[in-house]
Amino acid sequence: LIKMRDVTKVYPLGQTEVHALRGVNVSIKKGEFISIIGPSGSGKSTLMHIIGCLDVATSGTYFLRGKDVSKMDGNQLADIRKEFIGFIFQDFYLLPDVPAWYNVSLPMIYNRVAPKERKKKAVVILESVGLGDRVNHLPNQLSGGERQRVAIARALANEPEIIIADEPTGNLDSVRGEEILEILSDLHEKGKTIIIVSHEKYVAERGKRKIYLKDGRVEGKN
Amino acid sequence: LIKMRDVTKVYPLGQTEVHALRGVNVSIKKGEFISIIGPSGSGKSTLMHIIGCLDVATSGTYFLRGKDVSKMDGNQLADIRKEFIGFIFQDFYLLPDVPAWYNVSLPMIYNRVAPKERKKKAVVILESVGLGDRVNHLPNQLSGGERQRVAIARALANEPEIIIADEPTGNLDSVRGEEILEILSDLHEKGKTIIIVSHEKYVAERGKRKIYLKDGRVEGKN
Ligand SMILES: Nc1ncnc2c1ncn2[C@@H]1O[C@H](COP(=O)(O)OP(=O)(O)OP(=O)(O)O)[C@@H](O)[C@H]1O
Ligand SMILES: Nc1ncnc2c1ncn2[C@@H]1O[C@H](COP(=O)(O)OP(=O)(O)OP(=O)(O)O)[C@@H](O)[C@H]1O
Ligand SMILES: [Mg+2]
Ligand SMILES: [Mg+2]
Repeated sequence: LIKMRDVTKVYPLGQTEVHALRGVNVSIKKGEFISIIGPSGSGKSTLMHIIGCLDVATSGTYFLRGKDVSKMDGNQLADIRKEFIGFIFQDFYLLPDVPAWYNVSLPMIYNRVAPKERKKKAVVILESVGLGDRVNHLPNQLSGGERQRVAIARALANEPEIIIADEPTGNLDSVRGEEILEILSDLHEKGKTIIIVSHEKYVAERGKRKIYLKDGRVEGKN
Repeated sequence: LIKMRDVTKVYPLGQTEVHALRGVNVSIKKGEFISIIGPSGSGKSTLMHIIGCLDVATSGTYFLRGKDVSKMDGNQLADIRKEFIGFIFQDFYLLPDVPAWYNVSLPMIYNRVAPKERKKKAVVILESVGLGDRVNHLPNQLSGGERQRVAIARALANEPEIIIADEPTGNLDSVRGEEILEILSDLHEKGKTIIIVSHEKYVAERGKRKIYLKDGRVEGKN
């Protein structure tokens, strides 16, 4: 499903450059549950953004579902994200001026789900993450962990093939964290591919296979 | 140092209200190291914002250093924050368009530290949190955990009497997390008062005393 070879990512910074990824090889099969682990600043989010077609590599090849993504333009990448990928961002990235249910329904708008249907489905997903009584709250009317759960609910809205979760439990207590892991495990059992970044052991342990990142390189055989 | 009696916080929300704190009694002595623990949405950040004079209670009394804060206006609260309190926000709240060192130097500007001195001190604090080679990065040129560490460095800039840390390790691996805890422990040994919210056990365990919050109430004797 995912095949990356010699992927690098260099960020320009004034007169210098930051080498966030220094030649990464990653292969992930359909239906796997993978954990990406590594120190802060090691390149995990950078790698996740490239896997999720939110950013392009500086060099190297990336075949997703057999197609070479590194040759695609912005519109083609947006189509792929819309159809196959659900992304839980480390910073949530919720629209600030609309209620929680509307944030969750956003991916459904791209996929042309009828308006009434969208709100109904959004409320069901919000209930599944414990926010049934917060559906009309704006992001700034929610706690940190509640905002994080809205971001998780949004990523699941279209039942995407691939779910990319970047530190999904950073603001959640272990009870809420386990609830989120249960949801991801259920989706995994339904055949979805799950890729999770987490510095919390009880979360990273859920991955059937672990990819260790350090200083922009993958450690060990992969 | 901190004495709160029957503190409530009600957020208006359209036609309804959200009772985030329902009559909280909290007493904290100078030099204590306290952990505030509780489920997502239980009122921890709300309580921290009131303790840190960033928000006012709806009712109840709050004496800080012997003075009744609930009677103060915005300017008086800002003066207290400037002089005594360092706040590590759950959402970081860094200025997006200035480099990391400038974000760290902000509290020093309020306290009239000379410009050259400010940058020097800011770089020293950034080195202490492992960001010596990221001092000129803007927030969007930093990883999640790096932004969190800039927010931590900023809270320590003026060596405040009281440090309020809301989920300070949510984006940090355990090595970086322990480094932050070491810094807070050192400040505690110097006599500073530390109040920390964390859902991660290894962080909450550092508090010498724990306050449990659930549904806006403090559980047990306090
Ligand atoms: N501005 C607001 N308007 C309405 N409700 C709010 C507002 N801010 C917070 N709330 C609600 O108040 C409750 C307490 O919020 P608070 O942020 O204090 O929780 P918390 O314990 O810090 O949670 P977390 O662990 O998820 O960060 C939450 O359920 C939240 O939905
Ligand atoms: N836009 C950018 N410009 C310059 N450097 C950047 C940019 N974005 C990220 N970096 C740098 O690239 C490195 C990798 O960042 P990345 O966000 O992938 O790390 P991470 O492993 O997700 O870290 P964390 O666990 O703290 O979230 C970091 O050291 C960061 O400073
Ligand atoms: Mg990251
Ligand atoms: Mg909070």
